[in-house]
Amino acid sequence: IIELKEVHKIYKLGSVSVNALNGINLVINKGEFISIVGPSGSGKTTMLNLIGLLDRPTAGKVFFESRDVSSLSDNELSRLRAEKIGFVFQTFNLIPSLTAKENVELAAAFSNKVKDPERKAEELLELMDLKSRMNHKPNQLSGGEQQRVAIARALMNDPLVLLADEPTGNLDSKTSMELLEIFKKLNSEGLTLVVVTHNLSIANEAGRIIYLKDGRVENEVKKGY
Amino acid sequence: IIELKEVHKIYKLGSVSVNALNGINLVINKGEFISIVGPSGSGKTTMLNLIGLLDRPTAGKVFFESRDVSSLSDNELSRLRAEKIGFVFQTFNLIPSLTAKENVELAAAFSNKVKDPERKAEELLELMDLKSRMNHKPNQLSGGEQQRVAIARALMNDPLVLLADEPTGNLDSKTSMELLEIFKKLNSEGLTLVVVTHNLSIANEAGRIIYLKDGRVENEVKKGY
Ligand SMILES: Nc1ncnc2c1ncn2[C@@H]1O[C@H](COP(=O)(O)OP(=O)(O)OP(=O)(O)O)[C@@H](O)[C@H]1O
Ligand SMILES: Nc1ncnc2c1ncn2[C@@H]1O[C@H](COP(=O)(O)OP(=O)(O)OP(=O)(O)O)[C@@H](O)[C@H]1O
Ligand SMILES: [Mg+2]
Ligand SMILES: [Mg+2]
Repeated sequence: IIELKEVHKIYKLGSVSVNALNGINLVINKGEFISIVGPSGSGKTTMLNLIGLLDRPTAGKVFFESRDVSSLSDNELSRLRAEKIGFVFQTFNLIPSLTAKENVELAAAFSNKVKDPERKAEELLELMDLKSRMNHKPNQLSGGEQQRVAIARALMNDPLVLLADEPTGNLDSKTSMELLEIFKKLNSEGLTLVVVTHNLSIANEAGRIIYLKDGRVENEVKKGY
Repeated sequence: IIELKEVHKIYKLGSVSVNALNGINLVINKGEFISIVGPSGSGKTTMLNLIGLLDRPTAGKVFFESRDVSSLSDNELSRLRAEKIGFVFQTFNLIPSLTAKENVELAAAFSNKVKDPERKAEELLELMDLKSRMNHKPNQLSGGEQQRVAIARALMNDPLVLLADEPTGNLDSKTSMELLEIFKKLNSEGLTLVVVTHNLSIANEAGRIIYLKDGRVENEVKKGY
């Protein structure tokens, strides 16, 4: 469903170059549950941003449903992201002036898929155990609550693929395990799932673990089934 | 060194009240290493903000070095924070327009304690393994790198007490353990350390673990020594 082919990403900072990704090859199949792990700074977020069409590679190709994304306009990419990709950001990126519920509802504004955005937003926030916090703005929420709002928002458009960048970084282990159960259930219902995580109990539940180091795939481990 | 006495914190949201803290009693002794754990939303950040004089309680008393902080002006509190308290925020709060090094140096601007801020900022960033990232702005840093800049900044003024709100939420386990070693070394040199964390391998290294639930201390565990 998504493929990275010999992908490089170089950031330029004045005269200095940061080689964030150095030749990544990755095939993500429909319905897979993949986790990406690796040291801080190894390129996980950069890689997830390319998979999620939020950024373009410096070299190499990205394919989404077999289409080379470099041939798509920014508008077409935007549309694809809105309809097919759910993204949970490492730093949440919630809109400060909107409530939790409005933040989640807003995701439906960019696609025509959701019939009753308000009701769906409430259901997703309830799933995330945030029913009593729907009318709080981000700065009236705890770190872990903000993180869960970001997850609810990513699920709003029934995406084909959910990309989650460290979705449990601010959650206690009980809440993390509850989230893992939700992810596994959605995956069993057909959602393709790519989770960047430092939490090895989450990573170990994936069908495949990709180990990143210095912008390269250092190792890949497949589960027995 | 710091004491919370029957502390309550109530947030008002229109007609709704959120009782974030419901009668907290806590004594923090000089040189202790304490960890605070508990579910997402249980009041850990709220409690740390009161300990760090960033906020005032709705009821109850906060004592810093035996002085009742309600008798201090905002300016006096500001001064106390700048000179004696290092705070690592759950959401980093770095200044987007400044580089990592400038962000760390800035902490010295609010007190007269540091002779050579630029050199000290470099040393602290090197300690955090960020030597090659000193001139990056926050949006040119990974999540874990931003977190480490926030930690370096908190150490800039040689604080009496370091308060860290989930300092390893975005770090892989190797980097987390390296940070723990730095914390333990500073604690052995006299730094009082209060760490809010979901990472039990960090929490278990503390001399005392405070378990929070629904804004109350549910349990407290002291280590044998
Ligand atoms: N300004 C505010 N207005 C209303 N409610 C608030 C405000 N700030 C925090 N809260 C609520 O108070 C409760 C405690 O928040 P706090 O940030 O202390 O939790 P926490 O234990 O740090 O959680 P986490 O582990 O998710 O960071 C949360 O349920 C939150 O929704
Ligand atoms: N805009 C940018 N300009 C320059 N360097 C950048 C930029 N964005 C990221 N980097 C660098 O690229 C490297 C990879 O960043 P990335 O965010 O992908 O790491 P990560 O694996 O997600 O780390 P973490 O686990 O800490 O979140 C980092 O060393 C970072 O400093
Ligand atoms: Mg990252
Ligand atoms: Mg918190």
